[in-house]
Amino acid sequence: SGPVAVIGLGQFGKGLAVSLAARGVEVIAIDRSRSIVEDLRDDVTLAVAFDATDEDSLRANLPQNLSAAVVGIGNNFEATILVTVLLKQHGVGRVIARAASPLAARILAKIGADEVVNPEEESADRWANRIRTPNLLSHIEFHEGYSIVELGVPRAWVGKSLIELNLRAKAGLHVVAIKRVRPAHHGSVPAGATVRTGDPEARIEVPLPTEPLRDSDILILMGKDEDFARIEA
Amino acid sequence: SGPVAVIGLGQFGKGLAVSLAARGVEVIAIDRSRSIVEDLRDDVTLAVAFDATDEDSLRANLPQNLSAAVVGIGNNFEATILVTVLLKQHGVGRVIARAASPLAARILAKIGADEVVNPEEESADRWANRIRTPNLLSHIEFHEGYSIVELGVPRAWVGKSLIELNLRAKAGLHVVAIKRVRPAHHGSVPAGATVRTGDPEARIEVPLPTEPLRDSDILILMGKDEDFARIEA
Ligand SMILES: Nc1ncnc2c1ncn2[C@@H]1O[C@H](COP(=O)(O)OP(=O)(O)OP(=O)(O)O)[C@@H](O)[C@H]1O
Ligand SMILES: Nc1ncnc2c1ncn2[C@@H]1O[C@H](COP(=O)(O)OP(=O)(O)OP(=O)(O)O)[C@@H](O)[C@H]1O
Repeated sequence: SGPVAVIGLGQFGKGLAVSLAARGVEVIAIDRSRSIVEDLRDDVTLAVAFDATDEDSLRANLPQNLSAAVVGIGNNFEATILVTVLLKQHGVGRVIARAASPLAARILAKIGADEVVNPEEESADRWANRIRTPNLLSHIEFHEGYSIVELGVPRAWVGKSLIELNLRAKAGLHVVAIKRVRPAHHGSVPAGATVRTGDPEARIEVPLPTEPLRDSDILILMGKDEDFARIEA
Repeated sequence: SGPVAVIGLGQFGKGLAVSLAARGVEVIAIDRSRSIVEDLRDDVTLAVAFDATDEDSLRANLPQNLSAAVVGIGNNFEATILVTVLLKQHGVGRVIARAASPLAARILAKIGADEVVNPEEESADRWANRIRTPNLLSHIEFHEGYSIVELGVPRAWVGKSLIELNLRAKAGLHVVAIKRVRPAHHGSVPAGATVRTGDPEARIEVPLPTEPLRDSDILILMGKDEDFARIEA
């Protein structure tokens, strides 16, 4: 529908503005630093420098038809609160505010943020999952030369289906089952909800031959040791 | 296998240390700030304060059997490089280093990091996807009172299967198809690989009744307008 405003172009805000624009969304990128704004001019619909806590500047620079506004300011909670309130006052339907902690998230929800985001914590949670399930989890030999191995999906296999990968023919490996992670409570927290990071649960499933593998999947494979050795993580 | 060391306990490092420990991983949390370390003492296996760029302290405090070490320092590239080199020298098999930019990521890969992480950029990419596919994407009426609507999965439905949700009986909605996002190149970048964020592609699929919905799924639903109105995002 309408354009998306991104206020505060640190790493998160800038990354968001550029990713949205790359997906065809109209982006208005705002930062009080002129040089930061200049830097983004060619990547977004409109890049403009002003202090977003100034109500007059905000009213002058934001259209009425914004579909969403994201406050990406990281290190200034007071500014984040003020900008969030001003945005709701301006009539922005969907305001996503960055929170540096669960307490900050609750406060932002109370003062009108529709969703809150904590980029470092969300990434930390995903990485905890990746680190905990390393590429060779357990290794049980039963037939001579054959083992059952749990393997985190190697990067090159992510997004491909078992049919595409054709592991039996190409790598001599038989996929017995897949451990799949259910999504945790990442991402948006509706105003008023309890702010907590859900723990993903893994379930063992029969793999669908056409389903693309995800980077959080764990394959339970049977094969010869030399075939496993040839897989690159 | 062995414990995981997390060095640098800012938001990302602390979140990671706590998430890993909550999943049963042995965590050694390190920061040069004594107060930050004190704060985490009850949440991890071992929390110890020292400057990780000091080779002697590192050798004295790190066991030989670490399964991985994460450098979560954000704002000091020089320290991140130094700690990464010292960790590889110490013999740590898997070193994950935080990079603040693609250039930093390439440099860290060159000096020995096995994987690089940019928490703000990874979250930015996920949020760009969430924002771009808002909860009511398109709305076409054909039978009187009935519409086909594309709907981002409401938070309360994430992780549930269509059978569990029983939308036809409970909400009067018929799921025609699901738009599913293929994973982007989030997360680890093996040393030497090109550092870029992949754009996820959505494919339209026939929904499996037992498959849990993901927060990035888009449901293509048919129903009466008043039934759609009752769904809370
Ligand atoms: N009042 C304001 N109006 C507009 N932009 C602002 C305002 N306050 C801060 N900013 C901008 O927000 C951006 C990000 O803020 P800050 O540096 O505090 O966060 P950060 O935690 O370092 O961000 P990141 O982790 O995403 O890199 C900066 O570029 C800064 O110029
Ligand atoms: N040489 C060092 N040895 C140990 N800890 C360090 C060292 N340098 C920095 N740290 C710690 O790393 C932590 C995070 O670093 P910093 O504050 O630079 O990153 P940040 O970008 O603010 O982190 P985040 O975005 O995760 O909150 C701090 O708690 C700091 O004390």
